[in-house]
Amino acid sequence: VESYKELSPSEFFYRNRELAGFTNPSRSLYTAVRELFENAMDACELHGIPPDILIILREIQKISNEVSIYRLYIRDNGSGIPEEHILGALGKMLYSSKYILRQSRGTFGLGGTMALLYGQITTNQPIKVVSATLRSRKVHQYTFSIDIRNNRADVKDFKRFRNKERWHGTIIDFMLEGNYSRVRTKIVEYLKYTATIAPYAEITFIDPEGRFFYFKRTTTKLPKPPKETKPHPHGIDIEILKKMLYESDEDMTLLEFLTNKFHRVGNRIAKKFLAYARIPGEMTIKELLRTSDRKLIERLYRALQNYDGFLAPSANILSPIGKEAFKEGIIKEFEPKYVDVVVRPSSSYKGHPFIVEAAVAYGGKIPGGPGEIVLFRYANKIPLLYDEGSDVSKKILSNLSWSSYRRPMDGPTAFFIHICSTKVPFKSVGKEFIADIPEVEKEIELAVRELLRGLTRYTRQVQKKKEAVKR
Amino acid sequence: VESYKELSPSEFFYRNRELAGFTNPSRSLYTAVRELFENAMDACELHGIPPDILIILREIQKISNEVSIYRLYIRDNGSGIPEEHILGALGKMLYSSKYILRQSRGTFGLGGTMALLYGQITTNQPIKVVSATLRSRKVHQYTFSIDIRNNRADVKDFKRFRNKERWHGTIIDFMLEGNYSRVRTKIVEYLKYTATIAPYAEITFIDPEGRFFYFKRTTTKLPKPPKETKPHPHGIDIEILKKMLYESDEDMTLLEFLTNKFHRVGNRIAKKFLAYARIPGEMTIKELLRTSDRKLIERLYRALQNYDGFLAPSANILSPIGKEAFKEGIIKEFEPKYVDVVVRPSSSYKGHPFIVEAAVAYGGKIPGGPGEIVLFRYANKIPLLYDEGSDVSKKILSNLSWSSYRRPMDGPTAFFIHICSTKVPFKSVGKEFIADIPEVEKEIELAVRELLRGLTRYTRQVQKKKEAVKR
Ligand SMILES: Nc1ncnc2c1ncn2[C@@H]1O[C@H](COP(=O)(O)OP(=O)(O)OP(=O)(O)O)[C@@H](O)[C@H]1O
Ligand SMILES: Nc1ncnc2c1ncn2[C@@H]1O[C@H](COP(=O)(O)OP(=O)(O)OP(=O)(O)O)[C@@H](O)[C@H]1O
Ligand SMILES: [Mg+2]
Ligand SMILES: [Mg+2]
Repeated sequence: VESYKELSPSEFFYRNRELAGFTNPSRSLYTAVRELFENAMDACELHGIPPDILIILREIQKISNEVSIYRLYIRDNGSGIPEEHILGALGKMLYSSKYILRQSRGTFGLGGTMALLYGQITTNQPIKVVSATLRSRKVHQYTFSIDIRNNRADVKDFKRFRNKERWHGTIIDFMLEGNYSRVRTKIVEYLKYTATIAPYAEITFIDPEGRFFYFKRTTTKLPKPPKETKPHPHGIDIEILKKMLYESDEDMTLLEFLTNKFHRVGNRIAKKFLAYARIPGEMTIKELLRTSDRKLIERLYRALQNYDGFLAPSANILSPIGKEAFKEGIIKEFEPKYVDVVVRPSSSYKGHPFIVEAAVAYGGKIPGGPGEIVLFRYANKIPLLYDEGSDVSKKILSNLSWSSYRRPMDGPTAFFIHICSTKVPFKSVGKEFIADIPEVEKEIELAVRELLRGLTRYTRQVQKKKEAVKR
Repeated sequence: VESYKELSPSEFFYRNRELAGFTNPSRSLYTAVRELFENAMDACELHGIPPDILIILREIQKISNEVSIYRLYIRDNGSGIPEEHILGALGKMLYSSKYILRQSRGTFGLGGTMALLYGQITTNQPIKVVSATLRSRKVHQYTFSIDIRNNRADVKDFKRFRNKERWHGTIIDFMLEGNYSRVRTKIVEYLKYTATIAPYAEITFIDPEGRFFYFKRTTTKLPKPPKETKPHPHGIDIEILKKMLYESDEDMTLLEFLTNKFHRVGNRIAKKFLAYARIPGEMTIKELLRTSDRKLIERLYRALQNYDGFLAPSANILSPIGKEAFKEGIIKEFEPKYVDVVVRPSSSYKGHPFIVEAAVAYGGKIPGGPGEIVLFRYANKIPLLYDEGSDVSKKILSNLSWSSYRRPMDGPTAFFIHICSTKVPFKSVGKEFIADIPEVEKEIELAVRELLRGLTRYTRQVQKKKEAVKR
């Protein structure tokens, strides 16, 4: 006889934490640093603050040959977390400020909480969070554990300080098991690849071996922050439609509903759509919801799905790296002989706008062997360092007809591919690889081919000069 | 200013349903059929019932060129769902009878509910579930919708019938959007690959085009069902340890705790362990939990982690396909000229026992071109048909030194790889590909190499015969 059980979200993700990147001690250490660092970057960039982030990782106790207990301290100068939301944001799974339609690194409402939970289950130590919001007169400090069964924080201590220096930001301080020697390279690469595309960020990392990694900002100019947007008619399903209808003023007409609640639907398009759907624009939401025609909402939904006269989602709500910034970042970090950047026109999938930015670089400090193709992947400005074999960008590079193009063979060639969107099609909550969505695949391939044409021209010019020199 | 929100598990998986395989209409249709079919197979096999499963998929309404609304009806003769658990099992996310330490297809408590939810959000239609448990006098029928916000079922209708024929099993009947033409081949392959390793199952599939696919059983003999087991000392963390301590009788001694609550820990090993850990075996759990030595539980945990004198997890609780059954199934479905099966000795990772069973076949109806390597993957008896590029088995095949072996080049060679475990290391909740855990990778590679040695001998024999014939 089967015995049934219900799990809370924290119990579920705790049991299945390998889905979120918490597999072995070295990978878990990497994922913890990554998730907390991404929270810090979001807290700064989404609010127009040039990021100042300090990460200190100290070895506290050896457990075995390679595994130790570490203390991870991370501080940012971001927007902070309001006092009433601290315990939710970092003590509860599925509690987030990123559940809106806006580009950000965070998306699932899991990462930071998972890192802290991993620390707790491997060390039995409480977690300390200190935070002050912009212009706040107080600094709040919570010491807590996570009650996994009930998905909530269990407060051990709380302090409130006067915010004399008008500091704003967040400090997270906790212990976790890890294996630093096996993942040191990855952690430093992660920070370096972030610095490559975020030259406005100042990042300091002090590692357990006492090494000091400092990525100095080269500009205070931030790219424009992303904006929240409304759903696109092709980005909804019946449940979302019903929710939008129920949350609107019931005296609102369908025409008003379409023009107010959807992304880029103006009067003219709304009227054309209503004619196509054969639904009267003056009908109110109240009438729609109480109609005896049970199929009316479904007809409205099918029509929204099928009508092809809507404007494509606009990309001006996105926050790409930018052609110049991308180029300068690659030049600063890798000092290549040749670099080229392509920014594809914006596109969309399932109502979500996205932009592909890609770069190719050769020479200088590009890592790799002669003729090797090296791939650097980014999604919503997050460097993706694992699971390359499962990623759509790798698949595209592997399937290209390389014989149609030329590249220098005395050193490696690096490709940098960045996708930004209101929803990056990650294949797992660990956010390390991207699904092959046809629209996204198409844009990546077009970008890479354009870069390869430029690289072919460059390679031929270099070849000609060499032959000229020989003669 | 950030706006914070908490999502219920159903809201989270609904928003991120592509993580669970609900991406586009064709893939979603496949995943829905797969998830419900796997529930049916578990309900039969876990209770020693030879499965009789009927699947009817009917097209109800065309929406566009390729996308239609379908009605999916699936019936099994399994153990049924007790009346008080029907709405939880299929109306709530994270409600499951598979959250125990036992091999089964189900593992996350999501799949069936997600399929029904996908149907609801694409058609706005309620779901019907009919079920009767073994020897039950009543048959219960619920018609419900899923309240996504609150993660619970919203009952529309309930009926209770007298179970005159003493039927047992479950019927699920609901509508969903899909694209059958694009995924027909995959659905039929999925059922065929299941039949290959489950010759005791009788499967009937009637598709929207009126085609009748019938996989007749060739035996009523089931493999022994898997058993539930206790945690292994290397399969726990501090939270699990604390939970096990709190749930035990507090007057129990630590010696009794070790021998009663852990997998394969007898008196002798427990005493040796306690000596290693320098913890007195007569100490009671009450004393351990109230000790002023705050570090004692952590010391116990570290010692459990590091002590290497524990017996490896036993595989007799697993339910592999079996060497003979695997061979017979491949012969029946593919009629190959050559087939060989290897069953690796059981191994374990992180305290979870696992067995790798692998087969190679050539000739007959093996699909593919000359010299092509075809891979059929299975995990806990589930055929994995997508995301091969991300799977550990594919990676191993790709990295083999093929030049060291011989295989016939006039047709394809198929490899079948099955991994069964109390916890299959799936990389995503969509259960289509497996992570590269070192212990698992090693066993797969050893199995494949052994198969390749056999195939090499066979290929040379065939070559010799051909040359003899020529002379
Ligand atoms: N350093 C920080 N500064 C400000 N707010 C933060 C910080 N760290 C976390 N938060 C808040 O806590 C919330 C939850 O963080 P968490 O990392 O668990 O999830 P997320 O970032 O929303 O999504 P994801 O799982 O994709 O990371 C965030 O949405 C954010 O509002
Ligand atoms: N056909 C069935 N017969 C008997 N029990 C069933 C059936 N379908 C579902 N159940 C019960 O409902 C529970 C939930 O099913 P669901 O598919 O949502 O999750 P799961 O099978 O436990 O895990 P997974 O997400 O990995 O499939 C199962 O654990 C099982 O107890
Ligand atoms: Mg986060
Ligand atoms: Mg299931």
